[in-house]
Amino acid sequence: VLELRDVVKRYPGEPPVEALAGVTLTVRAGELLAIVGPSGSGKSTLLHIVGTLDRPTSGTVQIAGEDVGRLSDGHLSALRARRIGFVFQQFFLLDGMSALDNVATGLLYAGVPGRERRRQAGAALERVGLGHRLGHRPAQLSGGERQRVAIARALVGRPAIVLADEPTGNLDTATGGGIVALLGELNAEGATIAVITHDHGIAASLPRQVEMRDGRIVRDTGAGAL
Amino acid sequence: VLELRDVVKRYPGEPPVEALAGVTLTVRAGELLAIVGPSGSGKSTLLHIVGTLDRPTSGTVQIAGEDVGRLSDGHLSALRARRIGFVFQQFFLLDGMSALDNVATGLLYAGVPGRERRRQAGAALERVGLGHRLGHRPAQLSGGERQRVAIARALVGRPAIVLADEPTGNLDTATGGGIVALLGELNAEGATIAVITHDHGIAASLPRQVEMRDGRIVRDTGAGAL
Ligand SMILES: Nc1ncnc2c1ncn2[C@@H]1O[C@H](COP(=O)(O)OP(=O)(O)OP(=O)(O)O)[C@@H](O)[C@H]1O
Ligand SMILES: Nc1ncnc2c1ncn2[C@@H]1O[C@H](COP(=O)(O)OP(=O)(O)OP(=O)(O)O)[C@@H](O)[C@H]1O
Ligand SMILES: [Mg+2]
Ligand SMILES: [Mg+2]
Repeated sequence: VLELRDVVKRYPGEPPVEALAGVTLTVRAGELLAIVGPSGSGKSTLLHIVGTLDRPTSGTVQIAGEDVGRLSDGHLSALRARRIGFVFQQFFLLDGMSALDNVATGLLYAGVPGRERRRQAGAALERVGLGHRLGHRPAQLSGGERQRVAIARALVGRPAIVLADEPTGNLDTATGGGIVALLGELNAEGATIAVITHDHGIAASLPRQVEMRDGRIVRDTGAGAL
Repeated sequence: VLELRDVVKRYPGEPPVEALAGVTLTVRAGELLAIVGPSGSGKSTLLHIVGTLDRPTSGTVQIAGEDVGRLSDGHLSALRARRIGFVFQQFFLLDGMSALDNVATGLLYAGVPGRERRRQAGAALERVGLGHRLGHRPAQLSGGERQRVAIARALVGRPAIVLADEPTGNLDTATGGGIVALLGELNAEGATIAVITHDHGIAASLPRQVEMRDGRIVRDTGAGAL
């Protein structure tokens, strides 16, 4: 359902930076995989391109059989909103809104009315252990609580594809385990999930590991299994 | 050198939140300790009060023998700037400046001239593995690279007290190990260091562990050792 072929991402500069140096990756519907590798190796860049939040310098990207490079921006953002839940490494919560309203924005595309959005948002926040923090704004939350609001927002619409960038980096082991269990449940219900993680234990617990170094995939325990 | 007695921190709200519910902690000069506990247990709140970035609702705070509650704001920020290096959980880098200039701001208080500040900043960035990213602005860096810029900024002035809030949360094990080694070196040179961490391995490798739960210290492997 996700296919990258010879993807390169280069940033201009003195010297230019090749964040992705030719990545080929196939993810089948319903897979659950970890993306690992050193800081700066290109993991977030890869996830943004997989999630159509960024376009490659060269190479092709296909999501659900559609060549993403041929879609208009409008078409692309509709596809993305309906199908992809993205947990950002730096959260990107809206500062003026409560945790509940932040999560409710995850359902805006779905045409769900306000009251029902807030009900579902409350349930999603309970699911990540934040039922007692619904009214708090991001500045009134701990680092790990903000991270969990970002997770709840990505998952509330039950997207077909979940892309999570270091979703447990600010969480203790027990709370992080709860998040991994939640992702496992969504995967059991059919979601395709890719998780960037620096946690060896979490990576090893998933069915497939993709390892990056210097903008390339150097190991993929699920490649060529077709 | 750091002493908290019966410190309470309460935030107003419906209901009010007691982030610290009575904390008593003594840290001797030259100690190296880990602060651990679940997400939301009060660790960052504790560190901000230890670092005089926040005042308690009640209780006393002493830094280097001075009762912090009796100091004027001006006096307090001078003490803090000269003596305390703080690594924030959410980094707080300046977006318009390069990594080099961000780190150089860590020496402004010291009366060091611009060229020398930049030289020292470059050395600090090399020390955290970012010698090849000096000119990049935060938006042009990975999550773990930004975290390391925040660390370099806190350490460049070789402060007597280092307070680090989850400094390896966005780093792979190898890069994180380099940061822990760097903190160990500074400690060997006499710095007093407190590290909030969710990493069990890192916590166990330090000489003392302080464990929090629900705004209280529930275990302290270094308490009462006087
Ligand atoms: N806009 C940009 N301009 C120049 N270089 C960039 C830009 N954005 C990212 N980079 C560089 O691309 C490389 C890959 O970045 P990326 O964010 O994908 O790394 P990562 O594997 O997610 O790292 P981390 O584990 O630290 O989050 C980094 O070395 C970074 O400095
Ligand atoms: N301004 C505020 N108003 C109300 N509650 C707050 C405020 N700031 C923090 N809190 C609450 O205080 C509690 C402690 O926060 P703190 O940031 O110290 O936790 P923490 O142990 O650092 O957590 P984490 O591991 O997630 O970073 C949290 O439950 C948080 O929701
Ligand atoms: Mg990243
Ligand atoms: Mg915290």
